[in-house]
Amino acid sequence: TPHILAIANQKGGVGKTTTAINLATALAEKKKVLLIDLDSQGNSSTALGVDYNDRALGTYNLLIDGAVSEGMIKQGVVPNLSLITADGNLAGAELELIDVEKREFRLKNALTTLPQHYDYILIDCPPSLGMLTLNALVAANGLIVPLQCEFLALEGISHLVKTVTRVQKSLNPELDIRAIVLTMYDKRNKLSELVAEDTKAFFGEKVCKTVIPRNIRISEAQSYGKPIMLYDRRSAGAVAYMSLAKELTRRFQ
Amino acid sequence: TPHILAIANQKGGVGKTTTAINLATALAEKKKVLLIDLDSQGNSSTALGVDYNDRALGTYNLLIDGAVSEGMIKQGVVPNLSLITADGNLAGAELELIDVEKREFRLKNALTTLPQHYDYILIDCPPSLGMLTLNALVAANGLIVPLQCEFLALEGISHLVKTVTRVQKSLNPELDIRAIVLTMYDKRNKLSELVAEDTKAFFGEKVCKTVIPRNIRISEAQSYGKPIMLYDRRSAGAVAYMSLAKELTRRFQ
Ligand SMILES: Nc1ncnc2c1ncn2[C@@H]1O[C@H](COP(=O)(O)OP(=O)(O)OP(=O)(O)O)[C@@H](O)[C@H]1O
Ligand SMILES: Nc1ncnc2c1ncn2[C@@H]1O[C@H](COP(=O)(O)OP(=O)(O)OP(=O)(O)O)[C@@H](O)[C@H]1O
Ligand SMILES: [Mg+2]
Ligand SMILES: [Mg+2]
Repeated sequence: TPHILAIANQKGGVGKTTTAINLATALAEKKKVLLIDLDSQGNSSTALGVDYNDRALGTYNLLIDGAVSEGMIKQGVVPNLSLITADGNLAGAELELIDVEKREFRLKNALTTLPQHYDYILIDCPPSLGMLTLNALVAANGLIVPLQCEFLALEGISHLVKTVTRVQKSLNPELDIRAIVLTMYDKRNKLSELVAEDTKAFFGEKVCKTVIPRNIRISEAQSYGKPIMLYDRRSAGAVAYMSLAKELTRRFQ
Repeated sequence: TPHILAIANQKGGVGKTTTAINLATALAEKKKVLLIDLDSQGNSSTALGVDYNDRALGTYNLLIDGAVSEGMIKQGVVPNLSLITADGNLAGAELELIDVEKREFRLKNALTTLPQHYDYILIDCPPSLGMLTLNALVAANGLIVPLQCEFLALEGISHLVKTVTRVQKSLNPELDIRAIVLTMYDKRNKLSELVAEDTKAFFGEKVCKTVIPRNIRISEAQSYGKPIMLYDRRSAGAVAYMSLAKELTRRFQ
């Protein structure tokens, strides 16, 4: 069965999308990967260069129809990486799912209709713990938490952990936090170091040894609709995400 | 009547909370200000030093009870600045408000029960365009949009503008975008400059002349529960937010 990994953290701007697209691309060098954009901002779709007018069929339909349909999966946006896109419609799904039977299982059940096998399915979540993220936590067998090395970002982690525990008890016993990924680490900034130390003290081995540095080439790549490996493979950002992919592949053996 | 300003942008991590607390503190040097933390992360409450156990009565109660009650407003967290706090409960309010009559007007109506007059009421919004942010857009007479100088942040602005237009037509004709504040501007980074230029070309005069630079003292201050003016008044961050307060006060004359 595939590794289904939710990339989630309700704190905004911590690197969920950046981790989702770059980890997916790095994993796709050796494995078959599907990325699901579950955020109505559609940032994963944008950062992989999919034009706004080219997203007619996407995650909104997957949830509302409850199944994959022809043309929904954009094959090979990057070699071995396929994508289900998102756009503003997805914001409506939160409300539309309220009255649906077993609403938290919508995504999990829809993924059983995938026409082919993937080694990894990554889900880029919005900055909230609402119905969409809940669907991701129920569909996933593991959670990757990008954590920006900032004080406010660390504050919110206990809330995320409580939500995961609740989901484990009532909706998905398989779910566990597989990895905490420290992002936007700035070695000139003492606060980065303090947050990293606090996180390691709290989560121990779950914290990845690979730390993602703040690297301007990462956001430049996004403005060209490319993952960092394809934009500048020798940049600190690309090297870090490739090392993260290696570390996680070993972990998941 | 007070200036009621929503600080909103569905993109995460763009500086909504940082702008809310520091602008509120700078305005409070001359005016009476109330800050409402409308985000269940409770980051505004944390960044102003209010302990998690000290938030028993807050914005959740304001919305669910529909009125201000004794002890809900924390007076003088900073001289002339009062605060209504938020905690994890607030996440439940999104769902609880679904079946309520005139659910979008809940905050607007509750604010009519304020026991005293304020010159400014600022509302720190969560990173979404859900029911909480909608309540803020209906209660407000103006919107301040913090915009991080990054490509993905600019992408989402048209979605916000469409939402504002819809709210103006159907729920709050008074609402308009009063100011766009460029945040985390890094002069060494070409992308910052490009985003700033694009924003000025699109929004013209609405873009504040004051640009908030990336300044590590800003996040350090938050780890001590203080606004930047009280942590390091001579820092680039403090100077920028004081200049922003002056610019906006002139604008709102
Ligand atoms: N390591 C990094 N170095 C420099 N910039 C980065 C890095 N990681 C992310 N960024 C930039 O920071 C911003 C926030 O990152 P991103 O959008 O991936 O976060 P997010 O958690 O997905 O945000 P949201 O909560 O809105 O979904 C983006 O503009 C991105 O380009
Ligand atoms: N000008 C700045 N210079 C340096 N760091 C900043 C600046 N403004 C904000 N930050 C830091 O960036 C992070 C994101 O800012 P903030 O939390 O205010 O954004 P937000 O839009 O409120 O996020 P959310 O979407 O989660 O509510 C915080 O850790 C904050 O300390
Ligand atoms: Mg994102
Ligand atoms: Mg905030």
